[in-house]
Amino acid sequence: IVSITNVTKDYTLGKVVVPALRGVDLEVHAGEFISIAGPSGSGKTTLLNLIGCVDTATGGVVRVAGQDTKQLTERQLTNLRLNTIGFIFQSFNLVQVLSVFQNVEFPLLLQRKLDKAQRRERVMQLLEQVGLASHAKHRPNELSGGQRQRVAVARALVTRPQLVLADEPTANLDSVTGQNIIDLMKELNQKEGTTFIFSTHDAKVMSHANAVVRLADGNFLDRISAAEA
Amino acid sequence: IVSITNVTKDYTLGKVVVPALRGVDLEVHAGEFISIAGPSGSGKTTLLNLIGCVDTATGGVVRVAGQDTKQLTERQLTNLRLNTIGFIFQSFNLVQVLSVFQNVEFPLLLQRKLDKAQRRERVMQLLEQVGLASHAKHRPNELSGGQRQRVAVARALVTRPQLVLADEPTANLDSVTGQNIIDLMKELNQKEGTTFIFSTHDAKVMSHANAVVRLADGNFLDRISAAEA
Ligand SMILES: Nc1ncnc2c1ncn2[C@@H]1O[C@H](COP(=O)(O)OP(=O)(O)OP(=O)(O)O)[C@@H](O)[C@H]1O
Ligand SMILES: Nc1ncnc2c1ncn2[C@@H]1O[C@H](COP(=O)(O)OP(=O)(O)OP(=O)(O)O)[C@@H](O)[C@H]1O
Ligand SMILES: [Mg+2]
Ligand SMILES: [Mg+2]
Repeated sequence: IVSITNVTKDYTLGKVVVPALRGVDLEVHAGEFISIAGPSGSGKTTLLNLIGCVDTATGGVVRVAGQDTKQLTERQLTNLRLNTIGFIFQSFNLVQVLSVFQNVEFPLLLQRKLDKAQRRERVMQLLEQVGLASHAKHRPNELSGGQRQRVAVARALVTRPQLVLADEPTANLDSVTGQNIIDLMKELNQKEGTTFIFSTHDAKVMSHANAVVRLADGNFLDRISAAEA
Repeated sequence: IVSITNVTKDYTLGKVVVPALRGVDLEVHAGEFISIAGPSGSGKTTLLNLIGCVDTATGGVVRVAGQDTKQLTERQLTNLRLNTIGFIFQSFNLVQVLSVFQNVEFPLLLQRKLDKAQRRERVMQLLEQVGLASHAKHRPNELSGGQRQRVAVARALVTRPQLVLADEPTANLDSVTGQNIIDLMKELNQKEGTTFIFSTHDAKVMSHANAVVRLADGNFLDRISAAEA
């Protein structure tokens, strides 16, 4: 479902070029549960942003669901992001003026597949699963750090995406709450065949992965599959 | 250096009252390295905000450096925040339009104790210690999540505060980078007698604490000192 070939990403800051990815290859098959690990600044978020079509590569090929993202129009990219991918951002990226309920419902409104009652049922189901049903009317700035993170998780899963990209989804969670989120994702992976690609430092997430891909300084270091670990 | 007596904190959202702290007691002596643990939403950030004088309690007494914070004027609170306390926020709270260097230098400019050359030396020393000397000219939005977190750490330590409040300071860091930050704080604690109060889920941070205070649903649960653990 994801195929990355010799991808590079440079950020240009004035005259300085910051090479965030220096030629990375990655294959992810449908239904896999992959963890991307590596030190702070090694390029994990950059790689997820390219797969999630929220940024474009400087060089190389990024294929998602069989499509070369460089060849797609803005409209096709938006369609891919809305209907195929769910993204949990490292900084959550919630809409401050909407309530928790409205934040999670938002992708369903864009998709226009469900009526109001169906949307309500689906949103409350997700909020229940992440432990925030009693906070549905709160605004993001009225929540704790870990509560905001869980709203971001619920929003990414509400559209039943084929592919979920999760950037440090448990960073702000205590071990019990974090384990609950991991179990929720693992269940989706096993029951619905949802593919998950995580960026994480959390050993609990990595232990569920069927492979851990390590980055260092923008380079692919190695890939250890669970069978070998 | 910190004495909390029967402190309560209620957030009022329209007609709903959210009791974030329901009567908590806490004593922290100068030079201690204390960890506050508890599930997401249990009140850790709320407690640190009261000690850090960025919020006021609904009931009870908060004493910092011997002063009852409820009796202080805004000017005295600002003085306490600037000269006695260093705060590492859970969401970093960096100034987006300033560079990394300017963000860390900012408290020194407010203090007016050092000249430009002294400020430069002090800021670069801290950036070196958190591994970001090469990113001094970057803006916060040009950094990775863990890099932004480390800028927030450097900014909190630059004024050599007596008391450092660190809200999840290693949440976005890989284990090596996180350990480096913990070692830096432990060194300050041992060499300069800086008092540290952490909110954390990271077992590595808790293992350095001389006591772990646990919160659950806004209540004090227990305090386990390292000697007993
Ligand atoms: N500004 C606010 N307005 C209303 N309620 C709030 C506000 N900030 C926090 N709360 C609520 O107070 C409770 C405690 O929040 P707090 O941020 O202190 O928790 P925490 O222990 O730091 O959690 P986390 O580990 O997720 O960061 C939560 O239930 C939260 O919803
Ligand atoms: N918008 C940007 N502009 C310029 N440089 C950037 C930008 N975003 C990231 N970088 C740089 O690219 C490199 C990789 O960043 P990235 O965010 O992918 O790392 P990461 O592995 O996710 O780190 P972390 O674990 O700290 O979140 C870093 O050195 C960072 O400074
Ligand atoms: Mg990142
Ligand atoms: Mg918190």
